[in-house]
Parts: sequence; C-alpha cells; structure tokens
Amino acid sequence: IQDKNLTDITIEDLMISSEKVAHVQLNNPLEHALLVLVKSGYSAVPVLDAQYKLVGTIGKTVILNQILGLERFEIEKLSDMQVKQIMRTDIPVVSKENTFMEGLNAIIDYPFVCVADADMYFDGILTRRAILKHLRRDYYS
Amino acid sequence: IQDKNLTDITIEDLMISSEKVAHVQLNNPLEHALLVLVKSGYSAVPVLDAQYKLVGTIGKTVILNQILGLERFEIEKLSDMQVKQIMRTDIPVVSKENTFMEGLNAIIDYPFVCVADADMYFDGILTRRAILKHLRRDYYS
Ligand SMILES: Nc1ncnc2c1ncn2[C@@H]1O[C@@H]2COP(=O)(O)O[C@H]3[C@@H](O)[C@H](n4cnc5c(N)ncnc54)O[C@@H]3COP(=O)(O)O[C@H]2[C@H]1O
Ligand SMILES: Nc1ncnc2c1ncn2[C@@H]1O[C@@H]2COP(=O)(O)O[C@H]3[C@@H](O)[C@H](n4cnc5c(N)ncnc54)O[C@@H]3COP(=O)(O)O[C@H]2[C@H]1O
Repeated sequence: IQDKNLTDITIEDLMISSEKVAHVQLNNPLEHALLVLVKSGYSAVPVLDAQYKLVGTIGKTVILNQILGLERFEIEKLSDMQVKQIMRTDIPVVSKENTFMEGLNAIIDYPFVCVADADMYFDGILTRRAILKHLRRDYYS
Repeated sequence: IQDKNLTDITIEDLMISSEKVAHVQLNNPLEHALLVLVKSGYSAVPVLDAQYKLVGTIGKTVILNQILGLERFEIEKLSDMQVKQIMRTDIPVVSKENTFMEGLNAIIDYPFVCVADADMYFDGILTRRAILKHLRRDYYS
C-alpha cells in the first residue's frame, strides 16, 4: 500500500477484513449483543445473518435506549428482545473495489462503514482510524 | 476558515466550543452520567470540575463494565458510585492554538480530544468528523 498514491488505493487495502470484525447475529437476544459489545469494547458492530450476509449494525446506545425505563433501567427487557428488532438497517455500504475518496466520503458521518459485495456477503469494515492514518502518512510525504 | 490552508488552520477553527459540548461533573453519580450519555446519544463525553476545568472523560463502556455482574448487569451499583471513581484521566489534551497537523495526530487514536488552556480551563473538543470534513474539502480543491 505504501507505494500506491491516494488515487490508486482501494477500500480493500485499508479495511479490517471480516474474520477480525466482532459481530452479532440477527437472532441473538439483546443480552448477548450487549455482552459482546461490552467485552469487545466496541460501541457498535455489524449484524450478520446465518449465511454471513450483512443485515445491519447495532450499538450500545440503541440497546440502552430500549432498557431506559421511567424510573430505572429496565434490564429484564434484554432477554425478551432480539437484535433484529432494534438493529439499524439503513446503513451505508461500500464495496472493496471502491476508491479511497469514496471511503472518505462514506465515513464523514459514520465511525465505520461495512464493506460487502453485490450479494451482501460481508467482507469487512472500513474505519475512520484507517482513513486518518493513511491521510496522515500522505501529508508527511 | 475557507480561505486558510492546512498550515494556517488552528484547532480553534475546527473545534466544537465548550458551550455546545455535553459533559458531566466529577461528583455526579454514575446513574446521572449514564443518563446524560444515553439521552445525548454520545458514547463518551468530557468530565469537568466545579470550576469548569477539564479533569477527564467518561464513556458508556467503562460504566457498563462496572455494572457487569456475574449473572446479570448489576444496575443498583450505579447510584452508589461517582464519575470521579471510574473516569479516565490519562487523556490527550490540545490547545486551541495548536495546528491542524497536531490535531490530526491527536485524533488518530481517539474519536475526540479535549481542548484546554494551560490552566486546564475547558475550551471545547476536536472531533474526527471535523478533521475529516476539512481534509475532504482540501482534497477537492
Ligand atoms: N480494542 C481497541 N484497541 C485500540 N483502539 C480502540 C479499541 N477499541 C476502540 N478503539 C479506538 O476507539 C475508536 C472508537 O471505537 P468505537 O468502538 O467507538 O467505534 C469503532 C467500532 O464501532 C468499529 N470497530 C472497529 N474495529 C472493530 C472490530 N475489529 N470489530 C467490530 N467493530 C469494530 O468501528 C468504529 C471505529 O473504529 P476506529 O478504529 O476508527 O476508532 C476506534 C479506535 O481508535
Ligand atoms: N447527535 C448526533 N448528530 C449527528 N451525528 C452524530 C451525533 N452523535 C454522533 N454522531 C456521529 O457519530 C460519531 C460518533 O459519535 P460518538 O458519540 O461515538 O463519539 C463522539 C462523542 O464521544 C464526542 N462528541 C461529539 N460531539 C459532542 C458534543 N457536542 N458533546 C459531547 N461529546 C461530543 O466526540 C466523538 C466523535 O464525534 P464525531 O462527530 O467525530 O463522530 C460522531 C458523528 O459522526
């Protein structure tokens, strides 16, 4: 990647590939999803179906919103609900052949964007950190 | 800012100034801090003392870690603990006179960095989004 300049670099060069991405499944109970998020330390992760196709993302904020009762957090609700009921499905998706600039545009409003092919098979995620590190290197050279 | 190029731009030009930044106080109970985080939607915010000096940051992950019991989340703990017991104090800080490049370096590993003066009076936060938007504009011109 070092020798490529910004117009030649693709999302595949910068993304974290799927095997290294923490994720949850459509049918997981919220309790399991929250544990994955807390243990991994990530605020939000992709949601995949049983065929490892991308279906959405889920984060701590939306889970906590669900359990925010009037007087106290209603933690019991977590075992009654599933990821698919509250995950976010209107998410930007890029392909690994997209350009660096397309990646930069995609992450202006999102800490990460999912990378998938035309059939929605999950390839990985592109993070702001990856883009920023690359921009910094570009500025120093 | 539009007319300045990257070597002239300072952190003050890009930061979100303090009056627009959601924050919590040192002595707030964790229950209050978690509510501020969930209601504002932010994953982490600055912590200030009674004089509005910067003392640290606090986020959902570290609060949720505290209440993660063996069998279930121990939500009662939240009213017993205070922000100052678990906030993060080893945080990067920049000054509003620092340069764009110093800001870019600071946010490589942090979604936001706090801006404060020599006496730690809180001036605002510099976010990755602000840096990325500016880099994108720079690339298009
Ligand atoms: N275990 C860790 N070690 C070192 N630094 C850590 C870290 N966890 C978080 N960070 C730092 O905090 C930033 C925000 O993480 P967050 O979990 O909110 O937001 C993350 C998370 O939602 C997601 N993400 C990143 N890596 C992931 C992975 N391997 N699996 C699943 N989701 C991931 O992409 C977002 C943006 O990530 P990005 O790297 O730009 O930015 C990360 C990174 O700079
Ligand atoms: N209400 C909202 N409206 C529109 N977009 C929203 C939003 N809340 C979050 N986002 C988007 O999600 C990104 C990550 O937010 P997060 O809360 O994890 O992480 C945030 C949060 O921890 C902190 N932050 C941002 N603005 C803040 C504010 N006004 N007060 C306190 N903390 C703030 O700085 C981090 C990075 O912010 P950044 O803007 O780079 O990146 C934000 C932004 O692109």
